[in-house]
Formats: sequence, C-alpha cells, structure tokens
Amino acid sequence: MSRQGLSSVSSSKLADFVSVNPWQIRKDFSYFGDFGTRGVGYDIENLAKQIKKILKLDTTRKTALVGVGNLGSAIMAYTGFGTYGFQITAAFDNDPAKIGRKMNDVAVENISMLDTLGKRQVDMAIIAVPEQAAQDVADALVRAGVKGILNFSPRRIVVPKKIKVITIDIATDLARLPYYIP
Amino acid sequence: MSRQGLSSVSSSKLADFVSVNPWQIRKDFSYFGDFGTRGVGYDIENLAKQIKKILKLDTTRKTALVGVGNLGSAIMAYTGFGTYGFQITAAFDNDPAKIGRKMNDVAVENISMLDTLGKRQVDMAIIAVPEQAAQDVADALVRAGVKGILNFSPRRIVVPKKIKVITIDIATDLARLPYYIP
Ligand SMILES: NC(=O)c1ccc[n+]([C@@H]2O[C@H](COP(=O)([O-])OP(=O)(O)OC[C@H]3O[C@@H](n4cnc5c(N)ncnc54)[C@H](O)[C@@H]3O)[C@@H](O)[C@H]2O)c1
Ligand SMILES: NC(=O)c1ccc[n+]([C@@H]2O[C@H](COP(=O)([O-])OP(=O)(O)OC[C@H]3O[C@@H](n4cnc5c(N)ncnc54)[C@H](O)[C@@H]3O)[C@@H](O)[C@H]2O)c1
Repeated sequence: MSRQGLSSVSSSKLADFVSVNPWQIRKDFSYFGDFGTRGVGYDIENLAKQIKKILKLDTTRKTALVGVGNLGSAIMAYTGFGTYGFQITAAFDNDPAKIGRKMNDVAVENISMLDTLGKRQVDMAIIAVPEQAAQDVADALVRAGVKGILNFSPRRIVVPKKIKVITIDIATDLARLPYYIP
Repeated sequence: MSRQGLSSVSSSKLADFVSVNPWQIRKDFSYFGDFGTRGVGYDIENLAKQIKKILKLDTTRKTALVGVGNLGSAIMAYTGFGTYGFQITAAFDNDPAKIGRKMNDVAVENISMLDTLGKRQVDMAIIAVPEQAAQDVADALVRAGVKGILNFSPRRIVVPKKIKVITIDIATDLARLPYYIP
C-alpha cells in the first residue's frame, strides 16, 4: 500500500484485503496497543512497523544454510529473504569441491566449523542436505545454539522442545492444485 | 499409520493427530459418505483411498517443469512428488547447454516446444525461471492448456480466472520462525 503512495488505510479496507470483518482488525490491533485514529484509520508507515515488531521481524536475523547443493544454491541466490530481515551469513557443506567457494559474498565452510555459530549471533538455520544426513546436522545445529530450523529434508527431525522446527514439503503445495481443477 | 501395521483407527485418535474435536472428524467424513463403523472406527486402507479421492489425488498427474536451474534441478530430483501421485514428465529451458540433457529419465526440451503439452495430457506445471521471464512462461502454459500452476518466481503472475495459481515463497516460511524464538 505504501508503494502505491497511500499514507493511511481504514480498518474496512484492510479487512477486504485479508477477507475478515473490520471489527476483527480493530480488535486484534487494540490487543497490542492502539495504533489507529477513529475516523481516519491507521498510518501505514507506523502500522507496518508495529506488525513487524509483533511478529519479531523488526531486527536483522542472521541465518545459516547447511547443504549447498541444487536446493541450497537456489536458496543462497534468492532475493526474497531481505524483505523479512533475514540474511544468510554462513553456509556449510561436507563436499571438498564446494568448501571455500564464494556464493553471494559468503564463503562455503566445512561442516566441522558449525560449532562456531554460537559466537556469530546466528540463531536460525536452513537444512538442505540429503535425508540420511539431516538428523546429524540438526543435532550439530542444536549444540551450536540455533533456536529455529527450516527443514527441507524429507525426514522428520527430532530436537529438544524449546527449538522450533518448520518442515517444508513443496509436494504438499503442489497437491493443493488438483482440488481446484475441473 | 498403515506403515505402523495398524488396520483401523478411531475418530478420537485421528482427532488427536490433527488437533481437532472427534465430532469434527465424524462430521467432515459423513459429508462425503460414511466410511466408518460405529465402535470400531475407520479402516485405514479404505480411509486413505477415500481422502485421496476427495482431494482428487487418486490419479497420476503429469506435471511439466519450466526452468531447470538450481531450483529446477532440486525439484526434478525430489522424491516427495510420488506420494501424491505427481510425476514430472516434461522439463523445459531456453539455455542451449541444458537442452537435450537427461535428468531423472526426462530429457530437457527447448521452451519453444511448450505448446505440445496439450497433446501429452499434462495439465499442471511448475515455474522455476527468473522473475522477468515468469509472465511470458505463464502465458505460454495457459495457451498449451495447463490448468494449475505452482509459481516459484517472486513475480505475481496474471492468468485467466479458471486457471489456478499457487505462489510459493520460502521466505514467508522462514519468517514464521522468529515468533516462536524467545
Ligand atoms: N521439501 C521439499 O520440498 C524439497 C524439494 C526439493 C529437495 N528437497 C530435499 O532437499 C535436500 C537437498 O536436495 P538437493 O537437490 O539440493 O540435493 P543435492 O545433492 O544437490 O545437495 C545436497 C548437498 O548437501 C551436501 N551434504 C551432504 N551431506 C552433508 C553433511 N553431512 N553435511 C553437510 N553437507 C552435506 C552435499 O555435499 C550437497 O552439496 C534433499 O534432502 C531433498 O530431498 C526437498
Ligand atoms: N519462491 C521461493 O521461495 C524461491 C526460492 C528460491 C528461488 N526462487 C526463484 O526461483 C527462480 C529460479 O531460481 P534458480 O536459483 O533456480 O535460478 P537459476 O538461474 O539457477 O535457474 C533459472 C533457469 O531458468 C532458465 N530460463 C531463463 N529464462 C527462461 C525462459 N524464458 N524460458 C525457459 N527457461 C528459462 C535458465 O536457463 C535457468 O536454467 C528465480 O525466479 C528465483 O527467484 C524462489
């Protein structure tokens, strides 16, 4: 909206955008503190800042990538992470042919260096290694102090309760399509 | 569950698995026809078949991939598609160095051959090309008779209303993590 040059937006316009009731928007926002002015609506600049704060996306998050194969390379090159404040600042692999190579200004390191992450303020990681290596990699990340993991490997990984894991499977995304096709 | 050797399951066990109420499970399934036996529960083999039918995943779906770069290569090699009945049977690119190469038993074709998809019963496609090529590729897929598109490019693509598009952004998946990290 701010890209379209608007400076404020009403709760009913926001409600249309996300298909809920306007009172739901007002209720949810007032839970976190009142950002709006009656009759005028919400200042877009300030609203975006508040939402980022609520979702804890208001600081830059340093992220490590483990596995720089096909998927890992596509992830390293992807420009979409910056929008949410993520920066891939470390990449690891166990293939000697890849170690030392620079991708997007980040040099690929040997997986044995993973335990240095704690000293580098990296608290999130992406796993893009083959299935059989995924659990070992997850264990090493937990030991290194990582708190959140995005797991692409088809294997369910087991970690302590306080570590958050989100597993991605693009096959389930593709599987949503047939239902809509006549 | 069938992998664990169970032959039937109760609505309350299913309910725990997906965190809803048992009556919700019974109500949803009875909408599509009754599969369960009172007191015994649901036969797992039959239930899995019925669910696949409801979601239209009971037939093999031939899928085309456009763009065989880093992301495309990882998608070609991914074994997860088979579980939902998807098979990547065609792959296209515009890079002469890739055209003719075989990946997972599928030969990469020149993007100019895209219009042959209609005659090959391919009604779904995955877009993994750079942002600036995505809309042209989407237009060519619609002309070739494709009905559903999984779009990885960061650009919003515009297609006729009857074509279903699902856009993937792994950055939004990663962005779900910070909220859970203390
Ligand atoms: N979830 C999904 O939707 C999805 C989609 C595509 C691929 N995948 C999965 O992503 C993973 C990667 O796929 P890919 O096509 O990039 O494979 P790939 O073989 O191209 O890449 C794997 C990389 O991991 C490295 N590696 C292997 N063992 C390692 C270890 N112990 N420590 C560090 N690095 C190690 C390899 O050297 C290689 O560079 C696979 O598990 C695949 O199944 C998932
Ligand atoms: N949505 C996400 O979460 C996500 C994650 C990673 C990458 N991406 C996106 O996926 C796309 C592919 O990324 P990548 O790292 O594999 O890039 P890449 O450059 O490695 O691969 C792109 C491929 O597309 C081919 N190509 C280019 N123009 C074409 C055209 N007109 N017709 C047919 N083929 C064409 C190229 O020859 C190349 O093989 C990019 O748009 C990237 O932004 C999205």
